[in-house]
Amino acid sequence: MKIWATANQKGGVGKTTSAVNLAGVMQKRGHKVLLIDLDPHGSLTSYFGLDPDAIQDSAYDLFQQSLKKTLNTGITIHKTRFKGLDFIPASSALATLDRQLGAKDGMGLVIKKSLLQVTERYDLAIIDCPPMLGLLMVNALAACERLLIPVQTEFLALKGLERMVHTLSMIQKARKQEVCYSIVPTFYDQRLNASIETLGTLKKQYKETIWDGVIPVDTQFREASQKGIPLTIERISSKGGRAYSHLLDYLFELDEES
Amino acid sequence: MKIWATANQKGGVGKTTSAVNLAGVMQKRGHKVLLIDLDPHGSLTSYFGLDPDAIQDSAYDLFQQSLKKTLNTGITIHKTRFKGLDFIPASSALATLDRQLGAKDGMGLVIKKSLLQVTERYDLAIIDCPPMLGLLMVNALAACERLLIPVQTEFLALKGLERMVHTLSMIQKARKQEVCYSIVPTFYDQRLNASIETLGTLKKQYKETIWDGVIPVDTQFREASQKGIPLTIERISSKGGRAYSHLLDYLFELDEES
Ligand SMILES: Nc1ncnc2c1ncn2[C@@H]1O[C@H](COP(=O)(O)OP(=O)(O)OP(=O)(O)O)[C@@H](O)[C@H]1O
Ligand SMILES: Nc1ncnc2c1ncn2[C@@H]1O[C@H](COP(=O)(O)OP(=O)(O)OP(=O)(O)O)[C@@H](O)[C@H]1O
Ligand SMILES: [Mg+2]
Ligand SMILES: [Mg+2]
Repeated sequence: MKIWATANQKGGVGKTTSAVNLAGVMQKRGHKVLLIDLDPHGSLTSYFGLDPDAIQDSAYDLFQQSLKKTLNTGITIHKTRFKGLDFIPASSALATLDRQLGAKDGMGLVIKKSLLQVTERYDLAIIDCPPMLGLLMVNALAACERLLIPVQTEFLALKGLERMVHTLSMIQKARKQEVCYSIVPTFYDQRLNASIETLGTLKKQYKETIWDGVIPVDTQFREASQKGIPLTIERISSKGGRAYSHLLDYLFELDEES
Repeated sequence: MKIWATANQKGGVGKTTSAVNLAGVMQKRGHKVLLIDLDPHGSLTSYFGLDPDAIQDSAYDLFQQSLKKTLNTGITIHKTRFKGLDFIPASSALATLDRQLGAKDGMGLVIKKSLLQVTERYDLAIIDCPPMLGLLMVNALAACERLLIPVQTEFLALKGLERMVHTLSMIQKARKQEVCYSIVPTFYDQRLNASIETLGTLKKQYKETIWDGVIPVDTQFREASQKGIPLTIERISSKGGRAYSHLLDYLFELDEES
């Protein structure tokens, strides 16, 4: 099983949209894919019709089991109505973990250890992160082999990305672990100078790690989330759907090379 | 001095854009306004040309001074190039506060106490929050008289808002404090069903607290952030500029009534 994560401290850049739509492409191609929602706000969980405030079995339980060193009764995985696409929902209680466990040792590997139980059952797992640098993102970094960083093609996003990449390398040094990362330009609008110029700067500054395509602005993403169907499942031929399909091909090629 | 805050756990809904552009309207009308950036990611700080990683005097120092109980040497306020519009920048170190201070008593009033020093100098202060429920948002809630909740007019945003309002009332009960809140519909796109329907639902569910206008989708917001000039200062007659000008009028009227 491949393990990817989508992360960026900046909010609203397309982390959840990327996780959901890449999973959609995998499902459409007949693969088995697991999504993990580590965002206490639970956009991915709401997308598939569950309520992060009322959820019983969620990613939060994985942390509680690890804390109480109870025998891990096994992760509870929820099914979606799309065959082969399952998920581990978020609970709003995840928001308390930093205060409770932030300084405790060993809590950075909870997700990595939990996913070991399901490596045989899925081809790909994608972890969706909240927009903050904390225990939840550290867990996703430790668990994944590739980190996807969606970056909105607008000026302020550049500043935030430098910091993000800087923080990543610090965490990696401390963990003596090598995580590959890929920068995914999102909300690309070819009518906007801000978008065109930012993309140019991103390609120069991150030559090796940036994807050579873009996720365009596409209003159908919002319409799709209203129906709870990933755009790549509902209409793979849409602008946004095609872009995520190309992104998946690129990422698989990249994994093959490394 | 009036004190407002912009908050929502959902990322990318227009918290920073609202704070910056409401401040822009105030500046254009000749008032004195102070912005406070409590987001460790520091979009507002980057907007005005400073680097949250390299900043000397920031909102983080207010927490450190309170922790060490050192005589508060006074907040350091930075000027922007817009006369009458000043700000207290964020430092990326704010991200460590939840782990360091989360459970300590009395750390919820740091910002409220700090702002007491400047009430004579400004007509309005607006606090920009990070997209998470934690110590920083609790500080903003305790300090403000009115909370602005930008809500993207899309389906998933509805789910998140219910949780947000629920969390607010819990915090208020614990603090025995009444904070008025106003819901501000953002990214409104009249061509989209998802947008029109969500706005309809929002108006029904939050009749008393929702603003009767909308902030439309306007590509000029991104162009403005590239130049570091609030759209309401650069071009108040733009779609987005006019909308924030109307919002400010509405909020001032609301404050008069209560
Ligand atoms: N390429 C796109 N074009 C247009 N709208 C998009 C695009 N990608 C995402 N969106 C919309 O933008 C909003 C934000 O996207 P999303 O929730 O995926 O971002 P996020 O980074 O996961 O946010 P958060 O920081 O809250 O986790 C959603 O309403 C989504 O439907
Ligand atoms: N009404 C709008 N129309 C079009 N673009 C907008 C609008 N409001 C904000 N934007 C753009 O959307 C992006 C997100 O806005 P902003 O950073 O203000 O959200 P936020 O809620 O502060 O995000 P965060 O959760 O990271 O703090 C920015 O690039 C901004 O320029
Ligand atoms: Mg998300
Ligand atoms: Mg912001």
